[in-house]
Order: sequence, then structure tokens, then C-alpha cells
Amino acid sequence: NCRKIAVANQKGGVGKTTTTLNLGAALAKAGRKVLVIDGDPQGSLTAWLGFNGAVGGREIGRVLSGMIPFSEAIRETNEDNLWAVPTNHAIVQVEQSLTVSENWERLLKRKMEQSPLSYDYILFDCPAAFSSLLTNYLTASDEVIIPVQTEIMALNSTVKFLEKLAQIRRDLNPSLKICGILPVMYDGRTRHSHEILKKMREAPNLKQYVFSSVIRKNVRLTEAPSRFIPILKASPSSYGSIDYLRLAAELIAQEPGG
Amino acid sequence: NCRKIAVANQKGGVGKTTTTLNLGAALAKAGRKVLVIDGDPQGSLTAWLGFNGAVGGREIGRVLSGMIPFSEAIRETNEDNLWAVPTNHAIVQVEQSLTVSENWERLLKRKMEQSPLSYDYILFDCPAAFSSLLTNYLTASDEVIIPVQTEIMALNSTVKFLEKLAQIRRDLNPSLKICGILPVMYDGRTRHSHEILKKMREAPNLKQYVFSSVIRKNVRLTEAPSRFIPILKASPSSYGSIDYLRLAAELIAQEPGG
Ligand SMILES: Nc1ncnc2c1ncn2[C@@H]1O[C@H](COP(=O)(O)OP(=O)(O)OP(=O)(O)O)[C@@H](O)[C@H]1O
Ligand SMILES: Nc1ncnc2c1ncn2[C@@H]1O[C@H](COP(=O)(O)OP(=O)(O)OP(=O)(O)O)[C@@H](O)[C@H]1O
Ligand SMILES: [Mg+2]
Ligand SMILES: [Mg+2]
Repeated sequence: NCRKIAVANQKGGVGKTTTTLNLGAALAKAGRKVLVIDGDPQGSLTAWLGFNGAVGGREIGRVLSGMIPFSEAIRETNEDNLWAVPTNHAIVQVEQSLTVSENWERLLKRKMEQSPLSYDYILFDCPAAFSSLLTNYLTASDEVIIPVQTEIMALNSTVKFLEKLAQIRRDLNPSLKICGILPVMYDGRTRHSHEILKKMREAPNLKQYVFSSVIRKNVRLTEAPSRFIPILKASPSSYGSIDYLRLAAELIAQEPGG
Repeated sequence: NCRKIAVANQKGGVGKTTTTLNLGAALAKAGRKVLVIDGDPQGSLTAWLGFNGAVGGREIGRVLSGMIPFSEAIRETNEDNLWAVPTNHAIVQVEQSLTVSENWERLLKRKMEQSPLSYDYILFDCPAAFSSLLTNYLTASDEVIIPVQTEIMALNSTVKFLEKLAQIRRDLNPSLKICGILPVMYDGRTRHSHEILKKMREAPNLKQYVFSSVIRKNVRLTEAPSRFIPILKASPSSYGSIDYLRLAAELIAQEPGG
């Protein structure tokens, strides 16, 4: 069965795109059929996948504006078992006019239901900030992965984001559950990182969600986008690879019968 | 004369708040009269200054909604020569209704002109994302400091932000100039950080703006918000302190006659 997982956090620069690309690639390496969707007008996932501006008309903006079916926006990547829906500038206009139509929050959900999809995992790379696009992705998905930096400033915003998810669950998507809070950019050398990770694992309102897997700060992950390949190809033996492979294994272990 | 500087970048988590607080404190330490304004509904600058939720009605939201004059929102801090305009939830409602009124882009500028202000520096801590609030801060200020991480993903968004500034200069604020691009979170141990800093200093469209001062990645800066004091107090001899003092000196050297 298909797990639809939004990779989301209202804060910027916390590793949403890095997680979508590399978790997606790790699941694909494990033999799962994976579709990653670039839901962010900024298009960093699209760039990382090597589209180099040549996206053409088969992208998420035209799906959301009703011009093409969802399946037409699905593109191959250079990785086995990994497909992608890219983005480009079209989505910017769409975002502005999205809320005009009735039931706009379920627009992407409906478009996806109208297309035959045979994936094990669909990952949505979400934009920072609360927006009509984010609402669409959280309504179209069943689960959320929340990347959270192991830094003090990241904790308060996590609680705020959980409140937003509770609101979406009440008003739009009763089946939306938290797949997990993913500690990211963990710097084992610093006591601060260690203390905040400990806080996350002990906080009564967070601890049940925090993954066992932790993504360590690793410059190979910072470099990988400039090479247009996932970390598994760029630096297979790096901590970045090991950590995302471990997260993929943790997700696979959650599968029914696995 | 008063330098009004917006600390801005549409990306999240790039060090805008860290720069506003610590550059402000460094300028104050050098004897300049400094006002920092928390323009971000997320309120991390307000939290860092120790307001602990007890902001009351003297904050920027009520200035923007016209309920109080700007001067009434100016608060003392625990640091000599440093004042602050905090924020709280009021600004969220204001942001949503801001664009209704005529000439809304110049709202804060007008409010500030109506108050007697005797500061050497006014720093605006800006929110991530393009928004009506950001437009107000960029119209109320004369200069912009753009913190940019020395990572490949940060470069493209910098160019995009410069285009936004050019648009604001054309349409709303002809005197808006770039004070400088500030390389931040520089990790001297990694070749990647070094290469991207080099790119910034050599890129034809960027190099004339890049500060000499670089803010190194320093866990003392990550910790300081949890201690509710600027880095200069938290860890006076750390790289975080040294780097922001150096940036303050670079700004002071730009002053007429200095
Ligand atoms: N574990 C990590 N180690 C080192 N660098 C990382 C790590 N995770 C992410 N980065 C770097 O941090 C920056 C932000 O990451 P990323 O773009 O994935 O975040 P994001 O949440 O998608 O940002 P945005 O809100 O802009 O979409 C990038 O420069 C990325 O290369
Ligand atoms: N030079 C640095 N060294 C180490 N950590 C840093 C540095 N600068 C910022 N940080 C940390 O990076 C994170 C983001 O910084 P900050 O909140 O200042 O960014 P911001 O641009 O204001 O974010 P937002 O878009 O959420 O307002 C924080 O956890 C902060 O403590
Ligand atoms: Mg992203
Ligand atoms: Mg900030």
C-alpha cells in the first residue's frame, strides 16, 4: 500500500529538501518505488534532481491549475525506483489564485486520486511558512515527517507546528498522523546539540514522535546539491548516507508485516 | 545621523535574528545608541531579549494597527545603549489586514517619522518570506544587510533576493541601498564553506557587496538564545563575539567622518 508522507516544518532551512531527496533515494535503494514531489516554489528539489531549469510543462503548477492530470507531471530521474514531480515558476501564480475555488484545500488530493499511482512511498517536499500550498500537501498526505534541528531555537517552533497539524487533522484530514519528528543537523561534538536532542526525547509532548534515527551534521550533505545526486551516490560511506539509510530502514520496519 | 538597516533574507534560518541581536549589541558596546525592532511574528528576537511572553501592549503590532505611536513601543533592555521594539501575537492579525489601506507599504515609515528618534542605528529583524511586513521594513529602512550561509543552496536565493530589493528600490524606496552581504555560518574546517565564500567574493553580481567580516559557525551563538543575553555577554572571547564586534567595526568605519 502507498504511504504518502509530507516532509514539513514551517521554519526555513531545516533540512526538508535534504530529507525528501535523500530519504527518497534511500527507500529507492531498498527496492521501494518512490515518488518525490517538489511542492516548493523555490524549486531546490527540482534543481537537485538536475532539471537545470528545463522543466517544461509537466510539473506540479499545471496539475494544481487543472491543466494536466497528475500522472502527466511524473518524471523519471537518474536513480532506479525514484520518480519525481518537479516544479517551476508556474506554481507561484497558482499559489496566489488557489484559495478562490471551492474545496481548494483538497485540490491536490483529488488530482492524485484521479491518476493511477503504484508507488510504495510518495514524499512531498513542503515549502517553509504556513500557506495554501502547505495546506494542500498536508491534506493530500496521510503522514508527516518533521525535520527539527537540535538547537534551542528550533524547539518552540516545533510545538507550534504540531498545533497546526492538529488543526488540519480536525478540519481537513482526520487520518493525518505524525510519522515522526526527525532530529537533524545533530552535531555530536557540541554539548548543546546533545542537550537539545535529550530535551526532544524527554519532552512529554514530543518524545513519542521522535525517530530513533538522527541525521548528523555532515558537510557531504551540504555539498551534494552542487553535484545533482543523492548523498548515497555522492558519498556512499559518509554519515549523511548512513543516517538516511538508517531512517529508511526505520520507516520500512513500520510497514505492515515488516 | 541615524542609519536604518533591515537585516533581511527571504530564506529561513540563515541568521537574521542572530545578526540583529549580536550586531546591535556590538554597536551598543562601541557606544552607539541602538534600537532593534522585532519585525517577525515568530518573535525570536523578543524571546532572546528576555521578554518571556510578558510583552504587554507596547509592541510593534499596535504601532502598525495605528493604536499607539512608535515611540510608545520602545522598551529598555538589559544592555546599555540598546533599546528594543518587541513583538507579540498582535502582529499576526495586523499582517493579514495590512494591505487594505492606501499606501500601506509606507505605514511603518510614516509612524517612525511621527516619533522623535535619537538613535545612531535602528536594526529591523525581518521575517523570512516575501510579505507585506517585509515590504514595510524595506520601505522604512535605508540599507539592507543580507546574511547568507556559505553553502551552495544559499547562493541562488541571494540573487533572487537582490532582484526583490531592486524592485522595492524602483517602486517604493529609491534610497534603499545594500549595506552588505554578510557571509554567515562559515565553517573553516570544510572545503565547501571555503569554496562558496570564494564564489561570493568573486561573483560579478555579488562581490561588491560582500563584507570583509565573516560570521563563523560557532556553537556559542547557537547556545546564546537559551541564556537570553547577547553573545558578547554569554561568551565574550568566543569567535561569535569576535566576529560580530568585527562587523560592528566595519559598519562604524563606513560612517561619514569615520
Ligand atoms: N544534516 C545536514 N548536514 C549538513 N548540512 C545540511 C544538513 N541538512 C541540510 N543541510 C544544509 O542546510 C541547508 C538547508 O537545508 P534544506 O534546503 O534541505 O532545508 P529546507 O528546510 O528544505 O529549506 P527551505 O525552507 O529553504 O526549503 C542547505 O544548505 C543544506 O545543504
Ligand atoms: N554563526 C552561527 N553559528 C552557529 N549557529 C548559528 C549561527 N547563526 C545562527 N545560528 C543558529 O542557527 C539557527 C537560525 O538562526 P536565526 O534564528 O538567527 O536565523 P533567522 O534567519 O532569524 O531564522 P528565521 O527565518 O526563523 O527568522 C538558530 O538555531 C541559531 O542559533
Ligand atoms: Mg526546501
Ligand atoms: Mg529570525
